[in-house]
Amino acid sequence: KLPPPTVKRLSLYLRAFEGLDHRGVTHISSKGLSEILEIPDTQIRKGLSFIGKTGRRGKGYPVRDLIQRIREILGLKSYIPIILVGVGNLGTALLASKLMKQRGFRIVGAFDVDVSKIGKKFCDVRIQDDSKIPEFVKEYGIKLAILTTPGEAAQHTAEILVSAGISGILNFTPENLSVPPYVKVHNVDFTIEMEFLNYLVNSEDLE
Amino acid sequence: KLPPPTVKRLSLYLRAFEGLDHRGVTHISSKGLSEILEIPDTQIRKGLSFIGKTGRRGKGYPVRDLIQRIREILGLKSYIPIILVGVGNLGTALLASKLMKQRGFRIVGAFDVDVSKIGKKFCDVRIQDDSKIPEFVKEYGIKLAILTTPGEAAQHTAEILVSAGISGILNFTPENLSVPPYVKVHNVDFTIEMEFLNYLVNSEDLE
Ligand SMILES: NC(=O)c1ccc[n+]([C@@H]2O[C@H](COP(=O)([O-])OP(=O)(O)OC[C@H]3O[C@@H](n4cnc5c(N)ncnc54)[C@H](O)[C@@H]3O)[C@@H](O)[C@H]2O)c1
Ligand SMILES: NC(=O)c1ccc[n+]([C@@H]2O[C@H](COP(=O)([O-])OP(=O)(O)OC[C@H]3O[C@@H](n4cnc5c(N)ncnc54)[C@H](O)[C@@H]3O)[C@@H](O)[C@H]2O)c1
Repeated sequence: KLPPPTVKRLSLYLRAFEGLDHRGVTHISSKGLSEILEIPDTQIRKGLSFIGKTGRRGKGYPVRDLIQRIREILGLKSYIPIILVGVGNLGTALLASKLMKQRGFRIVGAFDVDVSKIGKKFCDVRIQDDSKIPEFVKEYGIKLAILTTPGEAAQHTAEILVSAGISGILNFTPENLSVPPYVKVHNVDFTIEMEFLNYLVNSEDLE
Repeated sequence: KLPPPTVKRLSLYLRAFEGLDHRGVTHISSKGLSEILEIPDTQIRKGLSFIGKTGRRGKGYPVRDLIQRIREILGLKSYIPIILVGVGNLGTALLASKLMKQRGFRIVGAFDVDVSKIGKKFCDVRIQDDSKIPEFVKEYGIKLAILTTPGEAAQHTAEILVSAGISGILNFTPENLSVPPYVKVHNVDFTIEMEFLNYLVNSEDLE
């Protein structure tokens, strides 16, 4: 299994390769990739050899080949149906985001407990009550869920998702979820990104 | 300068140490930390020796000492005033988030162009028009800004922030911002986190 930074870097390489493919570029050197991603040339070559790819002398890496290989490793398909629970400010922003759709993740179901929201349609998705989660997950074979409820509802909702058959939860709440070992939880915390930005700005000041 | 994964890992170590300090724990072994963070023991010891810290035999790492050292490296203070531009769904969720406040980042100014929002107060912050950004940034010495406008407004708004004196932008928009080299931009993209979760779930299925 690859370490998290490597997996996330592969996601970034994939975006770069897709951008090149979109512009009709068939091969790219590690130096060219290095300029696009602002990652050192050596690190790029190391990362790509890690997944069994080496550039062809004088030609570089074959773009479409790399796209296919990376998508394979990340388990990406052109259509991965997911659900979202907690249609508040954050949930709504994620529902509306085209970025996820472009990556193949389609939010096909959204759930809440607020009666003023249930039954309303948003971005082609009708909001349903949490009680509908088990039948929906079973019917559509959903494996992944986004959790954007308030912290106090997080554990309880996670348990509904787990017993419904969800295998992976993208957790935006501040709660550390308690789930069986076969369920993967990935916590998202923007403050880590804010601390990283703060570090960049501070270390610039110190130079 | 430390590589990004190392900086982000330091943020995670910091949270673990603060949690221990909160519970009155004065020392922790790398093994104990390894269990809390679910990161291998060896990686923890390597990461902490990187910042000049080694555990005391039989006692482990001194918690408060490490908290101070990591905060120093990350440039964290108990009060870092920041501003947010684009008070929509995502902006509102960030404004309301207690997590950032706990980390010392206080959103003290919020800006939008929607006349129905300007003048309204939200989470102790009064929303102002973008034209007020330069004077506000100057008056309060703001260095960091969160950008949560639609993609089409992103570059234009970034330029306002840069000329106002902002040194770092946490960019949530899908646009790649064009800024002078002394301005740091950190792009946040949840789809990278979604792809990582998808990878975890898929590689579990393959086992
Ligand atoms: N990851 C981060 O860095 C970050 C940033 C901001 C907010 N957050 C977190 O994201 C979550 C959502 O934030 P928000 O600002 O959108 O909150 P919000 O209050 O606007 O939205 C919460 C939504 O969840 C619904 N809800 C409540 N209980 C529910 C349940 N049992 N089942 C389904 N839905 C339920 C509410 O009706 C509401 O629609 C919070 O936990 C917040 O702390 C995280
Ligand atoms: N990083 C991610 O993974 C992710 C996820 C979801 C959304 N997003 C992005 O976050 C951004 C906000 O999303 P949202 O759903 O909150 O959108 P939204 O439409 O709800 O909010 C946008 C806000 O920006 C304001 N605005 C427009 N032009 C402005 C300007 N020139 N100056 C200041 N404010 C301005 C609008 O009036 C509105 O209040 C979008 O760019 C979206 O693509 C990113």
